[in-house]
Amino acid sequence: KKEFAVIGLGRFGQSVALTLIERGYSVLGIDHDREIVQRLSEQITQVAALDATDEEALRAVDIASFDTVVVAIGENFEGNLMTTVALKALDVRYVVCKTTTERQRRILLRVGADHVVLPEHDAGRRLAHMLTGPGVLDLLELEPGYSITELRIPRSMVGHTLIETNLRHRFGVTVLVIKREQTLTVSPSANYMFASNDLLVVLGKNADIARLSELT
Amino acid sequence: KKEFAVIGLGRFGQSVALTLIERGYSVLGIDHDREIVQRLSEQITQVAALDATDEEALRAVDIASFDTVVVAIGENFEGNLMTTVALKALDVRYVVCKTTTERQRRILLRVGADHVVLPEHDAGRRLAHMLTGPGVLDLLELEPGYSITELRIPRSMVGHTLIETNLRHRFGVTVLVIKREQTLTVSPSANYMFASNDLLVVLGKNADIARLSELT
Ligand SMILES: Nc1ncnc2c1ncn2[C@@H]1O[C@H](COP(=O)(O)OP(=O)(O)OP(=O)(O)O)[C@@H](O)[C@H]1O
Ligand SMILES: Nc1ncnc2c1ncn2[C@@H]1O[C@H](COP(=O)(O)OP(=O)(O)OP(=O)(O)O)[C@@H](O)[C@H]1O
Repeated sequence: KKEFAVIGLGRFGQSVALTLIERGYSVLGIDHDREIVQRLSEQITQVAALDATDEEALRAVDIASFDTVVVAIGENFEGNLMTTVALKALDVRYVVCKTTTERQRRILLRVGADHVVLPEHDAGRRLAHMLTGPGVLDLLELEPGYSITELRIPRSMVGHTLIETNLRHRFGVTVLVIKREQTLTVSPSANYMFASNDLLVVLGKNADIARLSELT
Repeated sequence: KKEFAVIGLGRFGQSVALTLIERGYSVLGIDHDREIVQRLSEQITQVAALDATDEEALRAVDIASFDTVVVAIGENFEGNLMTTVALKALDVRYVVCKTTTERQRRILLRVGADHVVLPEHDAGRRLAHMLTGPGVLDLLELEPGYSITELRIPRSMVGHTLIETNLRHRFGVTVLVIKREQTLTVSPSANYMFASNDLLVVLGKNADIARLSELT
């Protein structure tokens, strides 16, 4: 089984570590704040209090033996950068970093990070999409401007069939799945009758989906 | 057109405000740090430096005239809570908050928040799902344990048709969309031939999708 290390146990790092453990993996959690390490020692497989920018300290916990190391250090970009460089110098196979801006992301990729995420930036975009599409609940952007979106059924569609609503012609969207209570109907047939508590999962351009979600 | 206010212009708040502006909406950005307000005054429609827990200060910028107010104050939960209570006391129609833990979320909902997001928590879960499914790129969880997932095509499927791979019987997953370069094939036909750079968008149980993504 794969082994993971998570450096930086703030809100994001804790969530990564605890979800990996929930899925049955073992995790080494690292932070330079002894209090945080102490508090999490019961929930994380193994913990260590050290400064991750110190190559000797990383060598001492045999960091290179972990398949994947997540660097979840936030505010201090220099610490984030120095840690990433140290991990690659110690031949860690796969390093994932989190950072704040596109510019920082490019720098981290250039010094060897294998994957970089921008959690607050992505979450902010997702919320803005949800706020500007009234019934939008969640979305997965397949490419810029084109997404799979989960939205509440517009009232005017209730009591009509999928073919009667003519969504493909009127909005250019495809209904992939319909969720009603705990039941999921995949690739619904033309004569599916919509009910008031249906949730639609549709694919299309963000602008077309926003038009559909404004339908009342 | 709808008007938005965003209180707290940290990483998350900025991303919400700037994405709303990108989509053509006007935004009032509020922060008690004058330096941040100064730095963002060119990019955000209107800005104000004030302490959002102060009801008089909120009344002075006519906060109740905004359709939606996002409270993006992080580390200081008390400030987050007092701001939410003040907004609801001033009759703001729709208040969205961000916070860190489930417990804090329940408290915010009880004092009147209309919607609460946990950006770092959700981003951490999403990354952990991606790390434990080798080819997984992104996912939209429709209900706990059941999601739509974007994943790289397993090598052993390349050169075979959809019907030959028999995914529904072997893994219990449905292929909703296939992405190749900039082309999206929705509800692919049985004789679709897979290529090495295809990305699959599949629906199924997280555990079944993880099994599929471990296929080499
Ligand atoms: N050099 C370092 N070595 C080990 N741990 C570190 C180092 N620098 C920072 N950390 C730890 O990383 C964690 C996250 O850092 P920080 O709080 O700056 O980021 P953040 O982006 O606000 O976090 P989050 O949003 O995940 O709560 C903190 O717990 C901090 O103690
Ligand atoms: N009472 C308040 N009134 C107005 N602004 C506030 C108040 N309290 C905090 N803020 C601002 O909210 C912003 C976000 O707060 P903070 O940095 O504590 O959270 P954070 O969760 O680390 O942010 P992020 O992850 O979005 O960067 C900061 O810019 C801060 O100045």
